[in-house]
Amino acid sequence: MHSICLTNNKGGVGKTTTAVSLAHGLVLLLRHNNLPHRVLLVDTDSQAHATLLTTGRREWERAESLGEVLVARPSRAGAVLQRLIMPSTWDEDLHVLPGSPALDGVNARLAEDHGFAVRLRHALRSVADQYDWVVIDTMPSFSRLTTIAMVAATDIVIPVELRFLETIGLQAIIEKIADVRQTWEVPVRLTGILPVKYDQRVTLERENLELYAEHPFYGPHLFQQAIPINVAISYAHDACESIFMYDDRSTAARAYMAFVRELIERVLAS
Amino acid sequence: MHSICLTNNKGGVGKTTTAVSLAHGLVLLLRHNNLPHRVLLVDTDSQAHATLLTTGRREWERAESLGEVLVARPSRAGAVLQRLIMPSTWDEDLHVLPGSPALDGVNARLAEDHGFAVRLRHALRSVADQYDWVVIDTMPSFSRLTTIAMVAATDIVIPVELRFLETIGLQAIIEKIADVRQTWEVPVRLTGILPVKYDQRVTLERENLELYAEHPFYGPHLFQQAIPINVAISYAHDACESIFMYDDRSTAARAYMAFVRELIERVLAS
Ligand SMILES: Nc1ncnc2c1ncn2[C@@H]1O[C@H](COP(=O)(O)OP(=O)(O)OP(=O)(O)O)[C@@H](O)[C@H]1O
Ligand SMILES: Nc1ncnc2c1ncn2[C@@H]1O[C@H](COP(=O)(O)OP(=O)(O)OP(=O)(O)O)[C@@H](O)[C@H]1O
Ligand SMILES: [Mg+2]
Ligand SMILES: [Mg+2]
Repeated sequence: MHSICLTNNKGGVGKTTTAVSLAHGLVLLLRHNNLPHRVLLVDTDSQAHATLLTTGRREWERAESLGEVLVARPSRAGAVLQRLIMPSTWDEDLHVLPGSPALDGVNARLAEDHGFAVRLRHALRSVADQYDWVVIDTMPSFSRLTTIAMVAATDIVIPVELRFLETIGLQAIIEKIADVRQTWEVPVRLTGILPVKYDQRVTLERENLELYAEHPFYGPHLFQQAIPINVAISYAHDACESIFMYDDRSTAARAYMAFVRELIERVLAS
Repeated sequence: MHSICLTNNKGGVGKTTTAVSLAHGLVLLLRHNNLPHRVLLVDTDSQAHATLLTTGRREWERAESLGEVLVARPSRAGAVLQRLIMPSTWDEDLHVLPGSPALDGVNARLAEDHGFAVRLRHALRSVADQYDWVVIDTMPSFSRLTTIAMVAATDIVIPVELRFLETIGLQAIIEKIADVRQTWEVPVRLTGILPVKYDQRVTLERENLELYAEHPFYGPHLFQQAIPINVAISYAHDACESIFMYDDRSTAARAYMAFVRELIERVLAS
């Protein structure tokens, strides 16, 4: 079971958009190639946007979410997780472990829980025979929930925008990953950096993309296909549809599919 | 002393861009009208982007920041605050109380501090005779630091984008403000909602703006002037300059100046 965590503490850089597109894209591409394609999307953000887009669920008062898994007794967590998983409205082979506003309170409670970091990793073992891939969306901050998401992952992908405020924080994220690997002794690796919301008409963005491509460390990690800024994404979100459902010939859909393909290659190659 | 807090738990919606533009715009407009124009910008975000843009400071390891004020003994906090304030590189009448990565640790520590919510509000009293306006930038989450920022404010402005994920969370922010007023018994009010990064070529965004304008509660709170999406903002940030310094005839500069004018009117009228 491969677990891909999308993370970046900068806000609004397309973590959720990438997480839901990757989750659905994995099902479609793997199914097309007759490979195992049962995917679980895990939402660790109290804003629960990944949950909203893939299930339409807006009952903000409902506590049933990943939060309950994290506060359950460790021996019960796997059973709780299985009970809370919901089907998506996008595909029968895409399921969702929902986020909810209750996660804010859970994040605070985890302060007293010394074993907090491995809670999701361990709970996911109970469904290792039911899913082939897991995709984990995170909140825009280095919170305990984000640590939990990173520790539960085998692979991390960092979506990045090609603008000043979005580029200066990348090193901190890379150091956070190294930190997590060391502190919690888990083999999670940085599998790639994905440029998103890329507007190639803007000289500054083209220059930043080139700077990344030439960088000795970032360069080799960059995915080939930057995800272009594309109004189809806004419309897909508005309809609570995946970009592949809304318009699979849009530039964003084609770019995300190329990314999914390259990610699968990198993951299966390692 | 009027204190304006920019807040929205959604990431990347222009909180920082609005905070720094407002801070500099206040100095320029008030000075031009021979009104008191000493402004203090307070950065409550561990990413410290407002600090970076207005001071050029990137020494991420430095702990000197708002964090020290919040953990100081209450009787010492005012003196600590005064010692930590830095001049901006933008204008002699714009000063900055910097943020830093240390704020993440401070946010966690505040869990044990029952009086945490009023720490900034009280510390700011020690500089009430030195500044006429305070602008407070916040992180993309309802953390203790965000609560501290709201409690320290007289006025709250919510920057909003006109897209699906950005619109569904607005009600939660409004409820959070009501929550803060009640829990901490402070008179902070929602002074307005500012549409930002507005792309009027996108039908969906025009429709969302109209929906807001017609909404019985949101409508009256909307500022007249939506801030348009404008590449000048990306270039201004890249140069660590204010939009007024970079290109005061850009559509974003003119829109932000109109916003500053309308905000001053609303604040002084109340
Ligand atoms: N390729 C794209 N083209 C156009 N708009 C996009 C694209 N990718 C994302 N967006 C839009 O950008 C906004 C932010 O995206 P998203 O919510 O996925 O980011 P995020 O990193 O998850 O944000 P947060 O930090 O708040 O969790 C959304 O309105 C989304 O519709
Ligand atoms: N009017 C605008 N036109 C074009 N780009 C803009 C505009 N306003 C903001 N941006 C860009 O959008 C991105 C996000 O803006 P900003 O960092 O100010 O948002 P934020 O809400 O403070 O983000 P965070 O939640 O991470 O703190 C930045 O790259 C900024 O340059
Ligand atoms: Mg998100
Ligand atoms: Mg910001």
